[in-house]
Parts: sequence; C-alpha cells; structure tokens
Amino acid sequence: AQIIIDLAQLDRIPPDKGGPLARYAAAIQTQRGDYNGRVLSIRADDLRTLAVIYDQPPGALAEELISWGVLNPEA
Amino acid sequence: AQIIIDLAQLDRIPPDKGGPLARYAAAIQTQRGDYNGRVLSIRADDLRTLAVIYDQPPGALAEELISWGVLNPEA
Ligand SMILES: Nc1nc2c(ncn2[C@@H]2O[C@@H]3COP(=O)(O)O[C@H]4[C@@H](O)[C@H](n5cnc6c(=O)[nH]c(N)nc65)O[C@@H]4COP(=O)(O)O[C@H]3[C@H]2O)c(=O)[nH]1
Ligand SMILES: Nc1nc2c(ncn2[C@@H]2O[C@@H]3COP(=O)(O)O[C@H]4[C@@H](O)[C@H](n5cnc6c(=O)[nH]c(N)nc65)O[C@@H]4COP(=O)(O)O[C@H]3[C@H]2O)c(=O)[nH]1
Ligand SMILES: Nc1nc2c(ncn2[C@@H]2O[C@@H]3COP(=O)(O)O[C@H]4[C@@H](O)[C@H](n5cnc6c(=O)[nH]c(N)nc65)O[C@@H]4COP(=O)(O)O[C@H]3[C@H]2O)c(=O)[nH]1
Ligand SMILES: Nc1nc2c(ncn2[C@@H]2O[C@@H]3COP(=O)(O)O[C@H]4[C@@H](O)[C@H](n5cnc6c(=O)[nH]c(N)nc65)O[C@@H]4COP(=O)(O)O[C@H]3[C@H]2O)c(=O)[nH]1
Repeated sequence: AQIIIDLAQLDRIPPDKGGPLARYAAAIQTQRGDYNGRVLSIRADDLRTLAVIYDQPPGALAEELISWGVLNPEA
Repeated sequence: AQIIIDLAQLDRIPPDKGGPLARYAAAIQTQRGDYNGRVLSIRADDLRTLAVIYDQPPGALAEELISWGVLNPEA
C-alpha cells in the first residue's frame, strides 16, 4: 500500500489543515531535487512521523488525508 | 554523499565478487519497478547492510566497490 500525495490537490487544502503536510512534502522534494511530480510518493515511516506532527493516530490521519483527496484510498 | 551503483559496470564484475551486490540491487529494482536506470541510487543504510553481507567494515567495502568502478568515488 503506497503513500502517494496528490500535490495539486494539497495546494487547494486550507493552510491551517494542509500546512504541516505541505511543508513536509516540500522538505522531501528539496532533499531529493524532485520537482517533476504532480505526485510525491513517500515512505511508510513518513506516515508515522506525520501522525506525530498532526497529533493523531496514523490510521486517523490517513482517513483524513483520503477525505481531502490528497492521499490514495488504498493507503 | 550519495551511493550510486553503476549497473553496467557491475555486470562486468566476476560473480564470486559482484554476486551479492548484484542480487541486492536486483531485489531493490524489483521492489521499486525501477528498470529504467543504468544507475541505481540506494540508501545510506544499504551500505551498512551490504557491509554485513560482504563481512567487511562499510568503509572497506566502499573502497572495494570504488576500485571496481561500480561506486562513485565521492561515496
Ligand atoms: N525510488 C526509490 N529510490 C530510493 C528509495 N530509497 C532511497 N532511494 C534512492 O537512494 C538515494 C539516497 O537515499 P537516502 O540515503 O535515504 O537519502 C535520502 C533521504 O535521506 C531523503 N529522502 C528522500 N525521499 C524521502 C522520503 O520519501 N522520505 C524520507 N523520510 N526521506 C526521504 O533525502 C535523501 C536523498 O534522496 P534522493 O535524492 O531521492 O536519493 C535517494 C534515491 O535516489 C526508495 O524507496 N525508492
Ligand atoms: N517524480 C516523481 N514521480 C513519482 C513519484 N511517485 C510516483 N511517481 C510516478 O509514478 C511512477 C511510480 O513511481 P515509484 O513508485 O516511485 O516507482 C519508481 C521509482 O521507484 C523508480 N525511479 C524512477 N526514476 C527514479 C529516479 O530518478 N530516482 C530514483 N531513486 N528512483 C527512480 O522507478 C519506478 C518507476 O518510475 P516511473 O516509470 O518513472 O514512474 C513513476 C513516476 O511517473 C514521486 O515521488 N516523484
Ligand atoms: N533499503 C532500501 N529499500 C528500498 C530502496 N528502494 C526501494 N525500497 C523499498 O521498496 C519500496 C518501494 O519503493 P518505490 O516503488 O521506489 O516507492 C517509494 C518511492 O516512490 C518513495 N521514496 C521513499 N524513499 C525515497 C527516497 O529516498 N528517494 C526517492 N526519490 N523516493 C523515495 O516512497 C515510496 C515508498 O517507500 P517505502 O515505503 O520506503 O517502500 C520502499 C522500500 O521498502 C532502497 O534504495 N533501499
Ligand atoms: N520516488 C520517485 N522519485 C523520483 C522519480 N523520478 C524522479 N525522482 C526524484 O527526482 C530526482 C531527480 O530525478 P531526475 O531528474 O529524473 O534524474 C535522476 C535520474 O535520471 C538518475 N538516477 C539516479 N539514481 C537513479 C535510480 O536509482 N533509478 C533511476 N531510474 N534513475 C536514477 O539520476 C538523477 C538523480 O536521481 P535521484 O538522486 O534519485 O533524484 C531523483 C529522485 O529523488 C520517481 O519516479 N519516483
């Protein structure tokens, strides 16, 4: 189950909700030099890290990101 | 310092020496579905794993791979 972030959709989420994920994705893009994607695949570990950042259980965060259209439903 | 494996050069290393690295690289290529490269970049952690497989200190293994032309000298 791969974690694929839809960057175009993330751009449309209000910053008070999508901000932490947007900053995290931007940091990874910079570390890689990956500016080609409309998507960004990240590691399974990253979902746990993001769950700490969002102060939610990983499963609940995944549900929320799916409801925003930012994360693929199979994640 | 990125770990970039030259797959074309690796093909030319005798299997008794290059075999373990070739199998490891093939496993990563399969997990990714990455068949486009003549190079394969792997994680810093992977050098430590390979060092266990080759039963050498990571620095010594890196030196050997560089001497085969398989690993970039900056690694
Ligand atoms: N397709 C694929 N390639 C992989 C994978 N893991 C490693 N690589 C390749 O190996 C290079 C070095 O990985 P690193 O030492 O972990 O060093 C990485 C890592 O520390 C960090 N990074 C990049 N992407 C992610 C990510 O999605 N999550 C996290 N937590 N860190 C990342 O940035 C560094 C540089 O990244 P890159 O320039 O992309 O350079 C990466 C990439 O070319 C993988 O699962 N799939
Ligand atoms: N730029 C970018 N594109 C993404 C990302 N996630 C998904 N994609 C797109 O979706 C396909 C699958 O990506 P993947 O699972 O990372 O699987 C990739 C990846 O594992 C590997 N790969 C391709 N190019 C590179 C590269 O420049 N560096 C590294 N480290 N791996 C690569 O080969 C597989 C197949 O690649 P493609 O046929 O090109 O097809 C890729 C690419 O078109 C992302 O985070 N960034
Ligand atoms: N030890 C090791 N394992 C590897 C390597 N490449 C791939 N894998 C394993 O294969 C899984 C799928 O890789 P992917 O299709 O490239 O799909 C990857 C890739 O699209 C992206 N990704 C993760 N780390 C990096 C990175 O450092 N650089 C780049 N460019 N993409 C990354 O996130 C996706 C999911 O990553 P994971 O959940 O970690 O899941 C990864 C990881 O378990 C490698 O060089 N070394
Ligand atoms: N997860 C994922 N990440 C992607 C994908 N395509 C590109 N990237 C990310 O975007 C960076 C630049 O890719 P590039 O311009 O295609 O240019 C790449 C590519 O042409 C080549 N390259 C280096 N290592 C690999 C590798 O392991 N596999 C492949 N297929 N190409 C590689 O060298 C350049 C630098 O590679 P990286 O350091 O890996 O850095 C890559 C990688 O972090 C993708 O499909 N999935």
